[in-house]
Amino acid sequence: MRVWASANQKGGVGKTTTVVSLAGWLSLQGKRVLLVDLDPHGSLSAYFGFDPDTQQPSLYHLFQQPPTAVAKIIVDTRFENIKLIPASTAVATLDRQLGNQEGKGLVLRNALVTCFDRFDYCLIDCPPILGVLMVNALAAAEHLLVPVQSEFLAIKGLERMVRTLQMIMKSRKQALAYTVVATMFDRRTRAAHESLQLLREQYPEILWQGVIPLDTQFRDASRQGLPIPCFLPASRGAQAYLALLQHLTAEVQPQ
Amino acid sequence: MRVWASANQKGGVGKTTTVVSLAGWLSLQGKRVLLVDLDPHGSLSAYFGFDPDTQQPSLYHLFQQPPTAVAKIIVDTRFENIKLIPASTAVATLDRQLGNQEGKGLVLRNALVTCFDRFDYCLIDCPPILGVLMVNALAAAEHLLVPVQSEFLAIKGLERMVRTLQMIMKSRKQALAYTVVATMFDRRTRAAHESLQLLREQYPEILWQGVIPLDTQFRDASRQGLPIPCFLPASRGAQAYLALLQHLTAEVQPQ
Ligand SMILES: Nc1ncnc2c1ncn2[C@@H]1O[C@H](COP(=O)(O)OP(=O)(O)OP(=O)(O)O)[C@@H](O)[C@H]1O
Ligand SMILES: Nc1ncnc2c1ncn2[C@@H]1O[C@H](COP(=O)(O)OP(=O)(O)OP(=O)(O)O)[C@@H](O)[C@H]1O
Ligand SMILES: [Mg+2]
Ligand SMILES: [Mg+2]
Repeated sequence: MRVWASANQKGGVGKTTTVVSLAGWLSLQGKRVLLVDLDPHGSLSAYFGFDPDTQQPSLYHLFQQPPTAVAKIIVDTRFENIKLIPASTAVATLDRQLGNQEGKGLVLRNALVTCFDRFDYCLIDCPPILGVLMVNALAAAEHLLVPVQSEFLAIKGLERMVRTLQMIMKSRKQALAYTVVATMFDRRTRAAHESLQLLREQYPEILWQGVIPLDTQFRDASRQGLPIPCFLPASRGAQAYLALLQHLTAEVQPQ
Repeated sequence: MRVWASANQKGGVGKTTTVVSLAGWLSLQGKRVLLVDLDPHGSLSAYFGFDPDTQQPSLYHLFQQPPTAVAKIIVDTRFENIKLIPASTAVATLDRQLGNQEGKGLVLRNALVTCFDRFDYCLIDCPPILGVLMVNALAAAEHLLVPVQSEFLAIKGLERMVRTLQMIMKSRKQALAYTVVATMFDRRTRAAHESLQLLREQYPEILWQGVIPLDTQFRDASRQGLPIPCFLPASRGAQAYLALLQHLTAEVQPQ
């Protein structure tokens, strides 16, 4: 099982959209996908029709029980090949509850080890804040996707995110590869082209060479609760995520 | 001093943009404005040229010192009428450090009381997560602005936000008024009109009757580090925030 996480402390950059879109293509290709919703706001769970206010059990329970309990927490979605560990609003209290307790950063990783052979891919959606949930995602993932809006202010925030990652990496034993993905690229504005140019100059090794275009079909797809590849595979947005997936699966050697 | 907070657990909906744009108009009208950045990611601080990684002192220090220390934490911006309590990345650790300690929800409110007569308005920018920082904002504010993207998935998240607010309100003594603001409204798409209609049906009393349009000038303004009213006052985005400000100042009786 490959484990990828989608993370950025900046809100609204396309973290959840990236997880849903890649999961859509993987499931159409016959791959078995496990999604993990680490965001107390539960956008990923809501996308698949689960209500974070009433969801029982949820990711929250993973932190109260042994790793093998994950089998009872995984739920089906309407897509045969996509299962989910849903979020609940109670997840927001985990940061405060766990505080500085040791070893709470490995809860997700230990749980995923127990279901490694049931799935081909595991995609983790992170909340827009650095805390115990993001630490769990970084410990569990082998590859990190960092969506970034193609605009100047977002690039400044990216520098901070990359520095934070490098700090966390120092305490890990095995390396974590990461790929920065330029999202919501509006080809009509000069500012988007200029900021993309800046990204390419600043992050030549980790920036994916393609872009995810601004595409209103993402909203229409989310309204239907469908990943965009299932909603409208020929759309520019869906095609861009297919290109990203091909890049990621070619680049990352199978274990 | 009027105290308004801009909050929504959903990321990327225009919380920071709302604070900056209203502050721009207020400062052009000669009002003295204090901004508070409660987001560890520091988008508001970065907008005005402060680096959350190196900022000393910052909001973080407010939680370690008596309320009167706020005078030493407030910084000048390049705008005469706008001062700021900047964020720093250390703020992200507050949730874990404070944990369930009593009384930590009133730190900001007690600090603002000590500078009530220095400013006409105080605008608070919240992080996209419910934690001790958002609780501080709700305790300090008299009026809450809840920016919502005009799309279906965001409306579902709003129901949760409104329910959370009602839960927190029960434990407050004085009422908190709130206004939902539809942002990033793309008048070219049917989905935006339909979701606005839905918002108007579901929240007739608390939804502002105008909308903030999708306007690429916001990105250009942020690139210059200028609030949009100072960057391009005739733009559709700036004019919409002026209409919102007129609504808020007419509706909320001066104390
Ligand atoms: N390429 C795109 N083009 C147009 N709209 C997009 C695109 N990607 C995402 N969106 C829309 O932008 C909004 C934010 O996206 P999304 O929720 O995926 O961001 P996020 O980073 O997960 O946000 P949060 O910080 O709240 O977790 C959603 O309404 C989504 O439909
Ligand atoms: N009405 C609008 N039209 C077009 N772009 C907008 C509009 N409002 C905000 N934006 C842009 O959308 C992005 C997100 O806005 P902003 O940072 O204000 O959201 P936020 O809710 O504060 O995000 P976070 O959850 O990270 O705090 C920014 O790049 C901003 O320039
Ligand atoms: Mg998300
Ligand atoms: Mg913000």
